[in-house]
Amino acid sequence: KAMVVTGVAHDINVARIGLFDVPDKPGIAWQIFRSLAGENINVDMIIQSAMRDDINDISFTVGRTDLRKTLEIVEKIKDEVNIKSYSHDEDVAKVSIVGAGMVTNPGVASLMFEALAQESINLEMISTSEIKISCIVKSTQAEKAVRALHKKFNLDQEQPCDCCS
Amino acid sequence: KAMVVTGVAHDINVARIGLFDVPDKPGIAWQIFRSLAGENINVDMIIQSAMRDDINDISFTVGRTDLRKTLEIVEKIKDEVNIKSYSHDEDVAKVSIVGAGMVTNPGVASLMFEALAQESINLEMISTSEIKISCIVKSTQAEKAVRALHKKFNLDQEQPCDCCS
Ligand SMILES: C[C@@H](O)[C@H](N)C(=O)O
Ligand SMILES: C[C@@H](O)[C@H](N)C(=O)O
Repeated sequence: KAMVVTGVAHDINVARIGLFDVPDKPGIAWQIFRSLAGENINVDMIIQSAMRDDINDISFTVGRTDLRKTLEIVEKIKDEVNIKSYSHDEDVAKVSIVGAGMVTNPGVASLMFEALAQESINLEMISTSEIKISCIVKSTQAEKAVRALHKKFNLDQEQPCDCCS
Repeated sequence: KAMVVTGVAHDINVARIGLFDVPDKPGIAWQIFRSLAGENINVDMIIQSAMRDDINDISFTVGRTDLRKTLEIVEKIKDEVNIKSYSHDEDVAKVSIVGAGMVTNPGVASLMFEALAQESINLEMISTSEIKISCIVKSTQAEKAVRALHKKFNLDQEQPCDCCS
């Protein structure tokens, strides 16, 4: 399992925004991200999990310098899109493990979550793809998280630098 | 914008599970995915967006043939992990756009959501990475979604086959 992961990456220029209780119907995500794209806001992660009843939550991350402008846009479109409430936090960081073929290896995500749980690091957001698993954690815990992941996946020997930082 | 996207992928062997109101504290994700990995369940997407108060929802997808066993495991760990409720749906499919450098292009996600919204396709889950944006939609709409995405990103000319299907 450990060989599948070839690197650990982290990014501290991260602010997360959570939009709560948006209508779960076609066109809502489009209205939100069209407004952000229109103002040239560079969105990194977009995460929406399963709905409950006819509402859903959508979270996304932007660079910290874009946070103020992003919140102005969210406030502007809030009524039109019917966003019940929203939250934000700029004291967060993204930590990721990267490697080809992770998705076919059921234990890799579990190992990553184990490494972070053993350091009492709370996972605020999670997103996975075939070659990368990313978690949002408190920025004060980012260094500890990166060290724990290097150790868990045996990458701490002579690793010159994180890949895809 | 359109040139950044080099392919459209889809996967119909998808079942989604939503776990609702789990405690938002370190170790919960580990307990859930350790139990699934222990039974060799191959989890594809794991999605968790921002928490509210001290609870959070976690959604994930598995191959349809693993759904029954997955639900047995969720039912078994439900009380120990404190999962308030869960839902599942196997009539879903994953549609994705792929391409290098998408994340630095704010409009790409918005264009994808536009293409799907214009076909009245509801986005049930969303997950993004640097090179791929994936949405879970109803399986009855998967073909329509793939066609709309090919068209929106000008990929419908002589495209021999979807990449990374
Ligand atoms: C919540 C939002 O994603 C909605 N389901 C949509 O399709 O736009
Ligand atoms: C909800 C769950 O992800 C929890 N925050 C954890 O760290 O495990």
